[in-house]
Amino acid sequence: MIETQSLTKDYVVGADVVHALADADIRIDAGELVAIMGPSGSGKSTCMNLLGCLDTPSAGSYHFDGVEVSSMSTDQLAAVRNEKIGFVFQSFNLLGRTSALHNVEMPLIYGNTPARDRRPRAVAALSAVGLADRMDHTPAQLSGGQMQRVAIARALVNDPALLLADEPTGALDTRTGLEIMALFQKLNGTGITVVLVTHEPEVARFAQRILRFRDGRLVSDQGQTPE
Amino acid sequence: MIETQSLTKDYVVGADVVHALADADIRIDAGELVAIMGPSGSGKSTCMNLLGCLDTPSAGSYHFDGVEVSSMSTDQLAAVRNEKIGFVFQSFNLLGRTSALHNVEMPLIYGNTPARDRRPRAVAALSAVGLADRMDHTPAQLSGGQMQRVAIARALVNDPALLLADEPTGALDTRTGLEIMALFQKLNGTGITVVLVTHEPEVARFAQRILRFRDGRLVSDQGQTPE
Ligand SMILES: Nc1ncnc2c1ncn2[C@@H]1O[C@H](COP(=O)(O)OP(=O)(O)OP(=O)(O)O)[C@@H](O)[C@H]1O
Ligand SMILES: Nc1ncnc2c1ncn2[C@@H]1O[C@H](COP(=O)(O)OP(=O)(O)OP(=O)(O)O)[C@@H](O)[C@H]1O
Ligand SMILES: [Mg+2]
Ligand SMILES: [Mg+2]
Repeated sequence: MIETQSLTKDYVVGADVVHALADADIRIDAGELVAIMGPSGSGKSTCMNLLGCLDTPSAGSYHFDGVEVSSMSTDQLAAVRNEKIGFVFQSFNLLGRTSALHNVEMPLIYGNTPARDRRPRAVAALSAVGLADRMDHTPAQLSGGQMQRVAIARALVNDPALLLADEPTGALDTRTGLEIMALFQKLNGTGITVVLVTHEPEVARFAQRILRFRDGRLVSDQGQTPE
Repeated sequence: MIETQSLTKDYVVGADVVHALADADIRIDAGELVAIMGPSGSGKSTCMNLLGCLDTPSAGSYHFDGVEVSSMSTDQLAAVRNEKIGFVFQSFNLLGRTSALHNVEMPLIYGNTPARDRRPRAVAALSAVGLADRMDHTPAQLSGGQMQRVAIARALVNDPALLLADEPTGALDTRTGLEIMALFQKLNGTGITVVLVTHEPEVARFAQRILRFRDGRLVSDQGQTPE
């Protein structure tokens, strides 16, 4: 499903070049559950943004479902992002002026889901993350962990084939975090590919494989027996 | 230093009342290092915002350094927040259009630090959190954990007597998180009072005392031997 070769991303800041990601070769097959770990600033979110077709690499190639992403048109990319990928952002990126429910409905609106189906599907996604009683709150009326869970519900509402989650339990207490991991494991059991960035060993142990980054480079790729 | 009685905060959302914090009696003496824990949505950030004089309670009282906070004028509150309290927000609250360095200088500007002293003090604070080489980046040019550390540096730059940190290691890998906790422990050793919200047991073990919240109520207050 995911195949990158020498994937590279550089940023220019003033007179400096930041090598945020350098020469990453990553292969993830459909149905895998993979964890990405590494120190702060080591390139994890940069990598995730490239895998999610939210950004373009400076060099190297990325084949998603067999198609080279750089050859896709703007419309094709938008369709892939909406229909095939669910993305949980490290800083949530919720719409500030609208309710949790409407935030979760957004991917359904973009994907042309019939209007009568949107609310029940959004309510189901919010219930799955324990927020049925917070549907009408705006982000400013939610706790940090509640905002994170709205972002998770929004990523799942369109039944994506690939879930990319950047630190999805970072703002959650241990028990709520484990409930979310149980949900991800259940979705993975139905065939959804899950790639998640985490710094918590408690979360990484659910994965079948751990990719470790350091200073923009992929330094190890180890299988493990998930718990 | 901190003394609350029946501290209560309610929010009205549509036809509902959310009892975000109910009847909290909290006493924290100068020089303590206290951890606050509890499930997502249990009232931790609500409590921190009240302790940081960023919000006013619906009922109950809060004495900070012997003065009832509700009796302070707007100017007195602003002075307390700037001179005595350093606050690390759960969602960082950095100024998006300006550099890390300028973000950290803001409390010095508000506090009338002489212009020639601001840059060296801000640089020192950023170096203490490992970000000397990211001073000129704006928040959009920083990783999640780097933004969190800019927020920490900003909270420390004015040498506050009280540090309130809401999930200060939430976006950090384990090792960087331990470096930040070592920094907090060192500051606490010089007499700074530290109150931090965390969901990570690895972080809570640095505290001398743990306050636990559930459904807006303080349910336990236990001393422990810090490591
Ligand atoms: N401005 C607001 N309006 C309405 N409800 C609010 C508001 N702010 C917080 N709440 C509600 O109050 C409760 C407590 O929120 P708070 O942010 O204190 O939780 P928390 O313990 O910090 O959670 P987390 O660990 O997820 O950050 C939550 O259920 C939240 O939905
Ligand atoms: N838009 C940008 N412009 C310049 N530099 C950037 C930009 N985005 C990221 N960087 C830099 O690239 C490096 C990698 O950033 P990235 O966000 O991928 O790290 P990360 O591994 O996700 O870190 P964290 O665990 O702290 O979230 C960092 O050092 C960061 O400062
Ligand atoms: Mg990141
Ligand atoms: Mg909170």
